[in-house]
Amino acid sequence: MGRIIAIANQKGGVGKTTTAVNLAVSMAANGKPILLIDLDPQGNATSGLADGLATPSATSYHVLTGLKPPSDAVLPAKQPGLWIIPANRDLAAAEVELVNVERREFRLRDALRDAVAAWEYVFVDCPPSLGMLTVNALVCADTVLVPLQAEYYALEGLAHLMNTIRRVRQRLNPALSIEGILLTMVDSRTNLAHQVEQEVRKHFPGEVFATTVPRSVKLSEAPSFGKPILHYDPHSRGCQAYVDLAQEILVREANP
Amino acid sequence: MGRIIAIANQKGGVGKTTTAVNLAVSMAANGKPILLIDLDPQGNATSGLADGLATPSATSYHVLTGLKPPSDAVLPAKQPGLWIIPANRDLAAAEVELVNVERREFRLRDALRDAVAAWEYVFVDCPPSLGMLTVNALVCADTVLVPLQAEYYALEGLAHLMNTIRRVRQRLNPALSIEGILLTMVDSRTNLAHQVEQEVRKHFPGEVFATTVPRSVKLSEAPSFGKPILHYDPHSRGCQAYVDLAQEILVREANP
Ligand SMILES: Nc1ncnc2c1ncn2[C@@H]1O[C@H](COP(=O)(O)OP(=O)(O)OP(=O)(O)O)[C@@H](O)[C@H]1O
Ligand SMILES: Nc1ncnc2c1ncn2[C@@H]1O[C@H](COP(=O)(O)OP(=O)(O)OP(=O)(O)O)[C@@H](O)[C@H]1O
Ligand SMILES: [Mg+2]
Ligand SMILES: [Mg+2]
Repeated sequence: MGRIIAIANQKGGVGKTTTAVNLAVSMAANGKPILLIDLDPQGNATSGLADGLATPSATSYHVLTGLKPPSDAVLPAKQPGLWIIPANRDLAAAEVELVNVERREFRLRDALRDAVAAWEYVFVDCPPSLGMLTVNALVCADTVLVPLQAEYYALEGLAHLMNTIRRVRQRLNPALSIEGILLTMVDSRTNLAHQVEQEVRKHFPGEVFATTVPRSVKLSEAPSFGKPILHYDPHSRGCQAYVDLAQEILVREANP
Repeated sequence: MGRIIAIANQKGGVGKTTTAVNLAVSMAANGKPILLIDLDPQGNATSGLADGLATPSATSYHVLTGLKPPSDAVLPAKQPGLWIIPANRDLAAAEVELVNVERREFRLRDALRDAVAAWEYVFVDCPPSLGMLTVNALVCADTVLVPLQAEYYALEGLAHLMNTIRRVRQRLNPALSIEGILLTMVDSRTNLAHQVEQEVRKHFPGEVFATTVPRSVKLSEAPSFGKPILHYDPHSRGCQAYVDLAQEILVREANP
């Protein structure tokens, strides 16, 4: 049974989707069977892999609300070894619908239960909030990967995110731990990026990945072609960063 | 009675807060009395103006839930002519609390009703979602200013935002119109930025501001000092862009 990794941060635009898509592809390229679940009503992870993707017949909305089993929603991505449960705007309704429902925080966990044994890693791309969708992802996850833009507002929100993760661990998912904090969009020419990196490594020793993702326009161009960076520009620094990140996670897994 | 302008886009990290803070300051510097309402539980607009701000005794949570009148929550910012209703994490509870409440979409509108006559413009900074908080802002607003990062995922979400604005206009606030679409973080060296700008001006003729905001590290440094760009680096291109934007809005207002 694989590990479920939620990719979460309530701060908007920090690189959650870019990390979910490109890390999932890099892991699959390592020969691991990977499932990516798009849990954001924006559906950006789904469109980031649109190239070669069949038209969805069921989405994460159907899975979360129990209307369909995960096997009905899973689609193969173009990258061999990678599958995706897509999302669309219907998912936004789930935020409201789940408010008055039994075990509302456990819906995703209950739906996935035995269905994900076939995959070695399951990544869940979360929306920029700490509402019902992100809480569902945190309750079903083994670990949380936190993309952190090397900027002030993103750093400011980190303490609140960590508190939320601690509360979910105490009340809903005792096994939940931090996979790591990933510094994204790092522009090494600016003082701000260095300051943020120093701050984070000081306050969260041992929890920040050695790999950092540089700001790279290729990463933001790739989604307009529906392609992950590995298929769009495998020689770019952005691509190398996600290949390195996959290695760092796999090496750590092999030598806990 | 002033105009209420909601600054909204469900896509995360597109420059909503940076626009709310710096446009509000630029308008106040033009001698207009301005109110900025922080309606994002992240409280970034509040910390972006932290320099010289007193400790809040009441927040937008109290105003939205009717616990306190707006006059109890309003604080003067360091920029003369600018006032702010601050936010903190308590506001996140309002998303859930409002779900089962009468006239849930009208809470902010009802709370502000006569209280904002003293200000010529009221700006409302929204969170990255289309939930209860953003809907409340759209229902009380006269117009919506849409910051749009010059990137693919942001462009993809624009149609959905425009649909939501149209639905709010049809069902809840017939007077709601578009103040304009503002291109942000424009890196003129990249093709992507030019393509996005061309697309948007083609699909939304007459609705895109002539002013665009360049990517400028000074804009992302300023919040770490709790200062708007006008006080942090008045000679930067980022600052000039928000001064120009204020002018563009005021000139248009004078010559409808
Ligand atoms: N390392 C990078 N270099 C340059 N651009 C990047 C990088 N990572 C992400 N981007 C771009 O920045 C924008 C924000 O990234 P992304 O959409 O992945 O963030 P997110 O956290 O998923 O946003 P949201 O909060 O809306 O879900 C996107 O347009 C993306 O293409
Ligand atoms: N023109 C710009 N140039 C460089 N950096 C910018 C610019 N505008 C905003 N930023 C930075 O980009 C990040 C995102 O901007 P901001 O927080 O204003 O977006 P937002 O839409 O309010 O995000 P959220 O969706 O989380 O509310 C911030 O770190 C900000 O300092
Ligand atoms: Mg995303
Ligand atoms: Mg914001």
